[in-house]
Amino acid sequence: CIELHELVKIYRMGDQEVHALDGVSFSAIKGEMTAIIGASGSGKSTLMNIIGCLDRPTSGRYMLDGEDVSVFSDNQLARIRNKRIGFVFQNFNLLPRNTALENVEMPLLYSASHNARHRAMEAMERVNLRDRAHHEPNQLSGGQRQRVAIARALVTNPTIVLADEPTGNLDSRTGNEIMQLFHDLNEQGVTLIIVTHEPDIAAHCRRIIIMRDGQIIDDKDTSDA
Amino acid sequence: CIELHELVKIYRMGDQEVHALDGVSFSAIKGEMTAIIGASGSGKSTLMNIIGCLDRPTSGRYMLDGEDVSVFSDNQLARIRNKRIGFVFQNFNLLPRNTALENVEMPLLYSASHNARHRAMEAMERVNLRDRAHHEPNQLSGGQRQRVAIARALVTNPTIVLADEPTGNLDSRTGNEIMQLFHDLNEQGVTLIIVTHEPDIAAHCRRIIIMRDGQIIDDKDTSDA
Ligand SMILES: Nc1ncnc2c1ncn2[C@@H]1O[C@H](COP(=O)(O)OP(=O)(O)OP(=O)(O)O)[C@@H](O)[C@H]1O
Ligand SMILES: Nc1ncnc2c1ncn2[C@@H]1O[C@H](COP(=O)(O)OP(=O)(O)OP(=O)(O)O)[C@@H](O)[C@H]1O
Ligand SMILES: [Mg+2]
Ligand SMILES: [Mg+2]
Repeated sequence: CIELHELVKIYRMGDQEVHALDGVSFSAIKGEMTAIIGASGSGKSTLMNIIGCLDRPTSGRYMLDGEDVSVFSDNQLARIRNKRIGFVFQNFNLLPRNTALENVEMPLLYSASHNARHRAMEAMERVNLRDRAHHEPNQLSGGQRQRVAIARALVTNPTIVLADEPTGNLDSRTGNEIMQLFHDLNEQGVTLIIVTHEPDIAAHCRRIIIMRDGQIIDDKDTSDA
Repeated sequence: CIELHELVKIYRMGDQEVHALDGVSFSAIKGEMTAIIGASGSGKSTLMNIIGCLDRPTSGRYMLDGEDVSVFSDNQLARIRNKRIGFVFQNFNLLPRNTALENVEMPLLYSASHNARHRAMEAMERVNLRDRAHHEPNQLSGGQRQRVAIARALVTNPTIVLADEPTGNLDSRTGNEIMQLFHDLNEQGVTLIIVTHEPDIAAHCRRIIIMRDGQIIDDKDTSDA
């Protein structure tokens, strides 16, 4: 359902060029659970932002469920993001003046869902944060903010979940609870791509992609090992 | 050099109370390297903020280098923070409209240091970010922002370094480089307290403190093992 062909992303700063992605190709079929690992600055978040329709490549092609994403308008991209993709940001991107519950509810308001508040509370329960519903982000611990970001990504029941370092601020036990949650979603057919730097987390995924300097240098199905 | 006695921190939200710290006592002698681990929400960052003179406890006593911190004015606390303590924040706290180099330089400007720019560049080199000096935070990867926060904490040559999840966004190799840097500082006599959820990182520290529900439930010197 995800097909990337020779993706390039270049940032220009004055007369300098940063090649964040330097020719990335890969495909993920529906229901696959993939980990992406690689050094800091190797292009993982840049790749995730393009897959998540949050950013456009400098060149290359992205086919999502058979359609060429590059011909979509910004409005069409926003609709795809809202309907099909759940994105857990590396830096959470929570709205500072809304409560945790309001943050989780937000994606449902776009689709005029009638039971948004109830579904948001249920998502908060899935990440064990029921009793922090009315705290604002600055009244939450780092790992609690991270879990609010995860709950928000799941509340629309997306078919694709993209998680950028979802356990970076979580103790091992809470991190395992989140991975269990991701496994449950995967068993229901959700396609997952998880960026992580922790080998224990990557080990939960059958397929592991390694990035370096804007390129994919390895792409292994660990069940073949 | 750090002595905490029965620290309590209570947040009041309407008629509800959150006991973030529930009677914490411990002491660290000069030159000690301590890891603090514990579940998400157990009070680690709250404790670090009090040790770092960024926050005051609801009750309890904090003696820093023999002086009672609770009698200090806000200005005196700011001076201690600037002169003696380097703090790596869990969420980095970088100024978004300044470059990485300017962010690292900032603590030196308070003390009217004459070679601030040079020292800032040298700190950037220590975390391998020389070639990102003129990027702003939103032009950096998550792990690059984290390393800018680390460089900023070290640029004043503090005697105490408090690092809250300093490797949460770093790949294993970069994380090990940062721990090596911390070890080098420790060998020069710097006192370090590192909050981490990664057992590999905690293993670098001779002393490990475990927190749960606002209390210290274990405090071990691993060299006694
Ligand atoms: N301003 C605040 N108002 C109300 N509650 C707060 C506030 N700040 C923190 N808390 C609560 O205090 C508790 C401890 O928070 P703290 O940030 O110290 O946890 P932590 O151990 O650092 O967690 P993590 O590993 O997730 O970063 C949490 O349950 C949090 O929700
Ligand atoms: N807006 C931008 N302008 C210039 N350079 C950028 C910009 N955004 C990212 N970069 C650079 O692109 C490279 C890739 O960034 P990216 O965020 O994809 O890395 P990453 O693999 O996610 O790293 P990390 O593991 O540290 O999160 C980095 O070297 C970064 O400095
Ligand atoms: Mg990243
Ligand atoms: Mg914390």
